[in-house]
Amino acid sequence: MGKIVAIANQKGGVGKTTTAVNLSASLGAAEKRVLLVDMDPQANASSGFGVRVEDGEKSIYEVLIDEADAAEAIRETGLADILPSHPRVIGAEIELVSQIAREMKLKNALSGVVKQYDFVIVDCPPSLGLLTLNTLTAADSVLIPIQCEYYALEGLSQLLGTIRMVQKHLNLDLRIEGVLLTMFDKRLNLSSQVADEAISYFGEKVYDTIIPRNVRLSECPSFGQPVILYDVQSAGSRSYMKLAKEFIEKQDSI
Amino acid sequence: MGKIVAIANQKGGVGKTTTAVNLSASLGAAEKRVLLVDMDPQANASSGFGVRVEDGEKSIYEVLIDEADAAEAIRETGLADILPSHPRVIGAEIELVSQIAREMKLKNALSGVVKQYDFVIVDCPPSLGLLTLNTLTAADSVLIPIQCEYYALEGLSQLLGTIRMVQKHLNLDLRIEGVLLTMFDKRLNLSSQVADEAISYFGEKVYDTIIPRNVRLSECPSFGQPVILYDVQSAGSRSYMKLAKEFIEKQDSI
Ligand SMILES: Nc1ncnc2c1ncn2[C@@H]1O[C@H](COP(=O)(O)OP(=O)(O)OP(=O)(O)O)[C@@H](O)[C@H]1O
Ligand SMILES: Nc1ncnc2c1ncn2[C@@H]1O[C@H](COP(=O)(O)OP(=O)(O)OP(=O)(O)O)[C@@H](O)[C@H]1O
Ligand SMILES: [Mg+2]
Ligand SMILES: [Mg+2]
Repeated sequence: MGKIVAIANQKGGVGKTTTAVNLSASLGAAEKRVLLVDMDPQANASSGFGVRVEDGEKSIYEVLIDEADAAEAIRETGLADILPSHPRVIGAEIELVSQIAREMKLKNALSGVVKQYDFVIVDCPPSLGLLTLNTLTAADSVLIPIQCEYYALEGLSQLLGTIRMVQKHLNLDLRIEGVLLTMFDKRLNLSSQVADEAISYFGEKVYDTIIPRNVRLSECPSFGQPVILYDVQSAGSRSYMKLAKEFIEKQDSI
Repeated sequence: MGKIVAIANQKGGVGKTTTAVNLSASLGAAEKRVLLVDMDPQANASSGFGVRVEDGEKSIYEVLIDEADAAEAIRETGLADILPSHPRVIGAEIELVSQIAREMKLKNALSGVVKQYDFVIVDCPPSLGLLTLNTLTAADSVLIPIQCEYYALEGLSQLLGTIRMVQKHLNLDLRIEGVLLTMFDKRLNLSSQVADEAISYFGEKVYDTIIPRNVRLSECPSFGQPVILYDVQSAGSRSYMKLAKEFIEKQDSI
């Protein structure tokens, strides 16, 4: 019960938030109970579900610095529950540095709620700092989105190095949930080259489902809706539903 | 002489590195003496110019922790000189936290070389941590790339808040050099909506030059070349040459 999956890659703009929001929504549509945790100070995953934290309201920041329980900050949205972020969580990166067990804050904070869900999906910021380390320490597995572009390949060895370091010192059981190719444009050679390279690097771990570049995926956040609610017929929506199905099927085999 | 310009935006994947590399190369082609400093542990700007730091070679990391002078780490590439990065610079974020004048490390490191150049262009990682704070403290101005997508607008108030904080406590004279719209796709309503929003927010500061989405810009890094060397006729190359021209013209008026 309650599997925690980190969506992580320190390369910016590769589709972490788009995957966290739309995989969560698609799993919710498939009758799974899902909590989406937003660990990014940009709070894009929160607004992707139409959730904004006003001053005085609880966010992941208050949860990480032990000023609130996770349950107090969680919002229901229908398809998934959200533990939202707020820009003030940038402060946690510095405030936690000198604290004891600073990497375990998220793991401890989620321990009281995780049993109520089938999946807890955690969106990470584009860095390998304390917020991402907290997530990799709390997670059972990590799903790695890879944009089909050259620079996205370059950062992989750094990410894998960090995952190995976490497995050695903070979370022995951390596994790779899967590798997702995003923003694939079938008209471009570059997309196929990067896809081939990722498959030769990760083999089986690469999902059969590939997310195409699709304008509906970049439009839906401005309406605060996952793509399945914004335009269910779109290629973007269909690809994330297909991913959710493959993700669920893989649960029995990992 | 020697104006230091930070290329910053904590939102990931908005075109910081692509702008740092191709603006530097275009300024070099216009006979300006340019130093490109790579402050990102991903070291994308370095590899965008075909520069890789091997073990034992100096990078921005050794310069920031006072183990090397900037002059020792700088490489010549023809169009621009490069002070390259290496993934080990991630360590500086933690190592510098407890040091005195931790935000001034880059400013002090560049003071010895800045006079040899017309422009020093600094590529930032996608975060507002110590590496970006060092850059904003050292910089005369900051150039803000904005991807023409919804999430890219959301992070602007955080970025402006950080710039204001730096202006108040670390660098009184920091100015906004300009705002650059990137990955503009004229077929998408979203691109025009975001462009209109940015212009109403920043007014004059928005460059007339808009960078179109152009596959040559995402292909050239895999050859370790700026686009002006990879495909000088491409829309990508022409738009960065046009930006360089507008950037130079604006110097007299800022
Ligand atoms: N398959 C897709 N097709 C078209 N646009 C996409 C797709 N996936 C993501 N986008 C858009 O690309 C941009 C980057 O995606 P997103 O913000 O999800 O990446 P990220 O990795 O979360 O970024 P960050 O590193 O800043 O957290 C966003 O504007 C998003 O709307
Ligand atoms: N105008 C453009 N047209 C097409 N592709 C582009 C354009 N600008 C950038 N790209 C590609 O988009 C991706 C993101 O750009 P880039 O890496 O420059 O952004 P960044 O802001 O530096 O990212 P990070 O936040 O990770 O540092 C890269 O793969 C790059 O090659
Ligand atoms: Mg994100
Ligand atoms: Mg970059």
